Amino acid sequence: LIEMHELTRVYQLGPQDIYALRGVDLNVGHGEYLAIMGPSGSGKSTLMNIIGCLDSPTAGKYILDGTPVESMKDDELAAVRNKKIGFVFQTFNLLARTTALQNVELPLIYARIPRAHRRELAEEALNAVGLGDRMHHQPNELSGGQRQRVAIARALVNKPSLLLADEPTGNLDSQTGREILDLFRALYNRGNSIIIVTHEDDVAKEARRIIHLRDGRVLD
Amino acid sequence: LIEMHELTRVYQLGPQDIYALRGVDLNVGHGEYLAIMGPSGSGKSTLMNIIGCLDSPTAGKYILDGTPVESMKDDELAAVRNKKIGFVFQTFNLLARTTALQNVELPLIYARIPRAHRRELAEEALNAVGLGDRMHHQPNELSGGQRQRVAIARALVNKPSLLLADEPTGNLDSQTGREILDLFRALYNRGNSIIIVTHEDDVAKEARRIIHLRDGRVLD
Ligand SMILES: Nc1ncnc2c1ncn2[C@@H]1O[C@H](COP(=O)(O)OP(=O)(O)OP(=O)(O)O)[C@@H](O)[C@H]1O
Ligand SMILES: Nc1ncnc2c1ncn2[C@@H]1O[C@H](COP(=O)(O)OP(=O)(O)OP(=O)(O)O)[C@@H](O)[C@H]1O
Ligand SMILES: [Mg+2]
Ligand SMILES: [Mg+2]
Repeated sequence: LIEMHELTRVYQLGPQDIYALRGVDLNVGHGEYLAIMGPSGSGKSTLMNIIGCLDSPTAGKYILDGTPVESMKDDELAAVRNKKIGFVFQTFNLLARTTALQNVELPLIYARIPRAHRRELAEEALNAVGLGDRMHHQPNELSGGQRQRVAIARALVNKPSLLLADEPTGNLDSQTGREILDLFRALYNRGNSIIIVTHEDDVAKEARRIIHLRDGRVLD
Repeated sequence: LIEMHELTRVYQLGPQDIYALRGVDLNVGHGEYLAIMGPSGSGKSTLMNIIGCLDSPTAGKYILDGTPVESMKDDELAAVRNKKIGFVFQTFNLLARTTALQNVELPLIYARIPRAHRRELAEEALNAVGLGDRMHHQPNELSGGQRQRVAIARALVNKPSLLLADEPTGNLDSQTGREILDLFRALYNRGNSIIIVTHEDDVAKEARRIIHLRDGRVLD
């Protein structure tokens, strides 16, 4: 599913070059469940953004499902991001003046799902993360962990073949976190792929494989 | 230090009344280290915001250091918020177009600390959280855990007598989290008070006492 070779991402800040990723090699098969761990600042979110086609590498190759990502046109990239991939961002990235329900409906709008069906799928996703009684709240009317769960519901609503979750339980108590991990496991059991960034060992052991980043490199 | 009696906080959302806190009683002595745990949505951040004088209760009494908070004038409240209390927000709340250093200097500007000394204290706080090489980055040029650490440095820079930390290690690997908890312990050992919201048992056991919230109430 994912082939990455010598992947490098450099940020230029004034005179300085900051290597967020330095020559990362990574292969992920279809239907895999992978955890990525590593210290704060080691490059995990940078790697996830590149995998999710939200950022491009400075150097190196990224082949997604057999296609080199740098050769994809804008509409092809948009289709991948909206239909194949579900992304739970570390900082949630919800739309502010928009209810939880409308936030979760957004990927379904891109996927041209008809309105009534869209509403039904979004309600189902919010119920699954325990927010059935918070659907019409806007993000500033929700707790931190509730916002995180709206972001999770939005990532799952399209039943993505690749779920990318960046610290998805960082703001959740262990019981609520457990319910979320059960949802992920159900997605995985249906043959989909999951890549989860986490700093918690309990969460990492949900995955079948764990890789460790440090200073922009994968440790052997 | 803190006396709370029958503290209640209700949000009105259309026809609905949402009880975020229902009759909370809480006493915290000077120089205490308290952890608050509870499920997502149980009222922890709401309670912290009231303790930190950033929100007022709908009903009930809050007495801070012998003074009823509802009787404080605006300038008195501002002085308490800026000089006595350090607050690490669950969602960081950093200023966007501002460097890490400038963000950390902000409480020192309110405290009328002269410019050169201010800079020195802010640099020291950023070094203490491991961000000596990220001082001139803006929040969007930092990782999630780095932003969290800027928020922590900003809360500590005034050497507050009451530190309120809402999920301060949620985005940190265990090593970096450990360094932050050591900073908190050092503050506590100098006689200051700490209240920390956390969903992680490892973090909660740093405290001398743990209280549990559920549905806006403190469990006995
Ligand atoms: N402005 C608001 N309007 C309506 N309800 C609100 C508002 N703000 C918060 N709430 C509700 O109040 C309850 C308590 O919120 P709070 O942020 O205190 O929870 P929490 O314990 O910090 O949760 P978490 O662990 O997820 O951060 C939640 O159920 C939330 O939906
Ligand atoms: N726009 C930018 N300009 C300069 N440096 C950046 C920029 N964005 C990120 N960085 C740096 O790149 C490095 C990797 O960031 P990244 O967000 O991938 O880390 P991370 O492993 O996700 O960390 P965390 O666990 O704290 O979320 C960090 O040291 C960060 O400071
Ligand atoms: Mg990150
Ligand atoms: Mg909270």
